[in-house]
Amino acid sequence: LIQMTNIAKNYEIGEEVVHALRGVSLSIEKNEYVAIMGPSGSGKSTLMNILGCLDSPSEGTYDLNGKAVSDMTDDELAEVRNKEIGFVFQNFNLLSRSDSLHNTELPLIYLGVSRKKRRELAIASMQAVGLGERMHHKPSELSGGQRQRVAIARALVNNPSIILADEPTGNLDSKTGEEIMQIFEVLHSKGNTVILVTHEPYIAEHANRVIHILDGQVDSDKATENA
Amino acid sequence: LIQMTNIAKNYEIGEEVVHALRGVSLSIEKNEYVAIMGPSGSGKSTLMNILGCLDSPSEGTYDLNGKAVSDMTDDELAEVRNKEIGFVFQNFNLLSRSDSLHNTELPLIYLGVSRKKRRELAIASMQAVGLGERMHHKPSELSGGQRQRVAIARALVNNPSIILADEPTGNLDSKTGEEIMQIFEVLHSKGNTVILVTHEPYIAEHANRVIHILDGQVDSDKATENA
Ligand SMILES: Nc1ncnc2c1ncn2[C@@H]1O[C@H](COP(=O)(O)OP(=O)(O)OP(=O)(O)O)[C@@H](O)[C@H]1O
Ligand SMILES: Nc1ncnc2c1ncn2[C@@H]1O[C@H](COP(=O)(O)OP(=O)(O)OP(=O)(O)O)[C@@H](O)[C@H]1O
Ligand SMILES: [Mg+2]
Ligand SMILES: [Mg+2]
Repeated sequence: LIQMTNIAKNYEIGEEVVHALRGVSLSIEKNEYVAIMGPSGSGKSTLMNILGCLDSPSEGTYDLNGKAVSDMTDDELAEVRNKEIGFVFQNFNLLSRSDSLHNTELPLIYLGVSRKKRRELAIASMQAVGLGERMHHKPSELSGGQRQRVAIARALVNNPSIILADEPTGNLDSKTGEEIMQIFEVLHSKGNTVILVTHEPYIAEHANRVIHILDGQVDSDKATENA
Repeated sequence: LIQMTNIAKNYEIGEEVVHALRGVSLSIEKNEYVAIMGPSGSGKSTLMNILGCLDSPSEGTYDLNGKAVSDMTDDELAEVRNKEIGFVFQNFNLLSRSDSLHNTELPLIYLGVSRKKRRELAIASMQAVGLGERMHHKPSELSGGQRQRVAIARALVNNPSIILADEPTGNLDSKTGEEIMQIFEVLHSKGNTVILVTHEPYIAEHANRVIHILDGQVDSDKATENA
């Protein structure tokens, strides 16, 4: 499904170059459940953005479903992103002027789903993350963990086959966090692929494989007891 | 130091009223170390914003240093906020167009500290949170956990006597999180008061008292083994 070879990512700021990823190689099969861990600033979000086709590497190759992402046109990339991938951003990335229902519907608007169907799917997704009572609140009218859950609802509304979640429980108490993990568990049991970044060991325990990133490189890549 | 009696906070959205806090009474002495926990959406940040004089309650009284906050003028409130309180926001609240050094200096600009002294104090604060190499990065050029640490550096730069930190480690791996907790530990040992919101039990263990909030009310308020 996913094959990365020698992926590097550099950011330039004035004269300075930050080597956020320095030669990452990994492959992930369909229906794996992978946790990515590592210190703050080690390159996890940079890796997730490249996995999710939201950013391109400075060097290296990335094949998705057997096709080289670097050879895809913008339209093909957008189609992969909208149809196959659900992305939960670390900073939520919600539209501040729209209420949570409209934020959740967003991926379906890109896919041309009818208004009535969009509404139904978005309401179901909001209820699944426990926010049925907060559908008409704007992001500034929600708590931190509620905003995070809108970001999760939006990522799952188009029934993606690959879920990429960057620190999905960072603002959630353990009970609410476990409810979100149950959602990922169900998606995984249905044959989908789940890749999440976390710093919380009890979250990583749900995965069947843990990749540790250190200073822009893969430090270890091991199966867990769940494998 | 802090005395709250029957604090209520309501938010109105159209016809709907959200009772975010429904009668919270608590008192906190100087040099206590308090952890506030509770489910997502239970009212913790709302309580912290009122404690930090960033928002006023709908009902109830709040006395700070023996003075009623509701009787303070805007200038008096600004002085308390800038001189005595360091506030770490759950969503960081950084200026997106300024680099991290300038963001950290901000409280000192309000206090009229000289440019040279501001620079020195802000550099020391950035180094204390491990971001000496990221001083000229803007927030969008930082990782999630690095942005969080800039928010912490900014809150501590004016040497506040009351530290209010809302989920200060939500985006940090446990090692970096422990480094931040060491900073709070040192501040506490110097006689300052630390009040933090967290959902991580290993963070709450640093405190000598844990207040559980449930549905806008105090559910329990107990000393920990550290007390
Ligand atoms: N500006 C607002 N307008 C309307 N409702 C609001 C507003 N801000 C917060 N709320 C609501 O008030 C309740 C309490 O919010 P608060 O941010 O205090 O929760 P919290 O305990 O900090 O949650 P979290 O752990 O998710 O950060 C939530 O249900 C939220 O939807
Ligand atoms: N746009 C950018 N410009 C310059 N440097 C950047 C940019 N984005 C990220 N970086 C740097 O690249 C490194 C990796 O960032 P990344 O966001 O991938 O880390 P992370 O592992 O997700 O960290 P965290 O756990 O704190 O979220 C960091 O040191 C960061 O400062
Ligand atoms: Mg990150
Ligand atoms: Mg909060």
